Amino acid sequence: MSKIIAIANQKGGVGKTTTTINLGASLGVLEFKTLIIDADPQANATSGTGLNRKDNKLSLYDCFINETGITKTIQSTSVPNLDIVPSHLDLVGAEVEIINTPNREKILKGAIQVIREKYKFILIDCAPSLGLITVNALTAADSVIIPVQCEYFALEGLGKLLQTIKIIQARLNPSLTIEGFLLTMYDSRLNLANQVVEEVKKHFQDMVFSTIIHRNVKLGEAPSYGEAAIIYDVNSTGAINYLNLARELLQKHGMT
Amino acid sequence: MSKIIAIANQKGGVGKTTTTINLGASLGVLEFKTLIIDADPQANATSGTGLNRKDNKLSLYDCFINETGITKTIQSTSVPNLDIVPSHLDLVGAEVEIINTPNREKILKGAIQVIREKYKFILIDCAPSLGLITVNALTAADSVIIPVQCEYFALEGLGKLLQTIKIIQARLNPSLTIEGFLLTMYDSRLNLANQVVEEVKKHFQDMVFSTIIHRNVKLGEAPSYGEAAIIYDVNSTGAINYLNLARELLQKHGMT
Ligand SMILES: Nc1ncnc2c1ncn2[C@@H]1O[C@H](COP(=O)(O)OP(=O)(O)OP(=O)(O)O)[C@@H](O)[C@H]1O
Ligand SMILES: Nc1ncnc2c1ncn2[C@@H]1O[C@H](COP(=O)(O)OP(=O)(O)OP(=O)(O)O)[C@@H](O)[C@H]1O
Ligand SMILES: [Mg+2]
Ligand SMILES: [Mg+2]
Repeated sequence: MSKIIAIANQKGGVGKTTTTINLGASLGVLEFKTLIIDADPQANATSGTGLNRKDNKLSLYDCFINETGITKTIQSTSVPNLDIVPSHLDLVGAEVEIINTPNREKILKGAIQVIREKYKFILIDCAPSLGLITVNALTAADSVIIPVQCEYFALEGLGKLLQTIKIIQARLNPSLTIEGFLLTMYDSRLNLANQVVEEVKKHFQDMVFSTIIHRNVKLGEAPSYGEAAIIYDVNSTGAINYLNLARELLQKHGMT
Repeated sequence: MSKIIAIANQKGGVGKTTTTINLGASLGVLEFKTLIIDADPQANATSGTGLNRKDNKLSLYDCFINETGITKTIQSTSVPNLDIVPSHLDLVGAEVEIINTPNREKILKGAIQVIREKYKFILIDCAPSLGLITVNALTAADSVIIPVQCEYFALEGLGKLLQTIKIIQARLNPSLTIEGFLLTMYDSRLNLANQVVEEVKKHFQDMVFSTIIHRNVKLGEAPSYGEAAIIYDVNSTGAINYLNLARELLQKHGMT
């Protein structure tokens, strides 16, 4: 039975896509069959894993709008044991197109059922929004990883995100849990970063992953080659941080 | 007659809010009466200028939903000549609420007319999305500043943004122009950053502001005090960069 994890935070640029790609790649390298679902119309996870965004191939858009079976959209990546359901720019229109569909929040949950058995982990990369596609992701997910950039504005948005998660738990997905808060782009030389780490650990205590993702230029360079950091530069701090995150996640669920 | 400029890019975390606050503050300090409109439900521009987001005061939400006159929502900031129309978390629901309103894309344009004469500049901070509120901002604006973070993913999204701007120009706002592309979070020590700068300058040539905003921790610290960088630390690189940007903008329009 697979574990479905949404990677979500409506604050932009906090490391959602970078976390999805690199946690997914780490799980793949550790031989856990993993699927990334790119639920962001920007399709950064799609291009960051080496696929061409403008390809005419099927994407998540087709699952929402044309009721295409999700299996048909799945493509392999350059990482062993890692597949992806690509996104497409048209997904930005899907939110309006499904507004009057019955059970519009549960479309993704329904679509994923047929492939749950094939993967150990399914990671859903969300857009920087709390719109209908992200609601679909949180409704389909067993848990959610919340990347928190070590910046001031990133702290501010957490209240609203937790409020939305509570609403989803109450109305759409009672079993949704918070997998953890993941501190990202940490630079130990900056007071601001250290203050944010302290604040998040004080508020959320053992819900905060002990693995912290440091600011590391290799994590920024890797997607321009369509690669995960573990493929682009296996010895980089970024690759090592995400490998540690994968191990921490596996340990937590007794899967190592 | 005021100049209305939208600060937009659907890519998250590229420096939209930081640009709105600090360009606004620089114009205010140079004695050009300026208004910030916070069109992002995250309300980062609201808190970054020292207002309390959870206040019960009127916000942009009321202009969209309750047809409240925008004048009633305007609050002053700690910066001379700088006012703000605050945002509110409820704005996230406004996009669905106005879906069936006639001329739903022109609500903000209509609301702004009554105050155009009072300000030299009106800056609209957009959310990381191309939804209806951002479309309202682009329809109301004379021009748009596009912050481009010196990272790979930031380049990818530009095509979609330019496509959306063309559609807005064709259907809703023929006089919309691109004020310029603003390179942000530039770190001259990183190859990646230098490559992005080169790429953007090659593609967009004289549409790129010559002022480049360098990565500077003071720009990240200032909002936690509710201040613009020019107030928080006037000698910081960030404050100087944005003051130069304001001067470049004024020179371009013969207003110095
Ligand atoms: N730890 C890190 N060190 C250095 N750069 C990073 C790190 N994590 C992410 N980045 C870079 O920062 C930028 C923002 O990260 P990313 O795109 O993953 O965030 P996001 O939350 O997915 O953004 P969006 O809200 O637009 O979806 C990207 O250019 C990415 O390459
Ligand atoms: N030049 C800079 N140097 C250092 N930090 C910066 C700089 N510009 C912005 N930041 C910080 O980076 C983060 C992202 O910037 P900001 O919030 O302004 O981006 P945004 O595009 O408005 O994000 P969103 O898409 O969520 O609205 C913030 O925490 C901000 O303080
Ligand atoms: Mg992303
Ligand atoms: Mg912002």
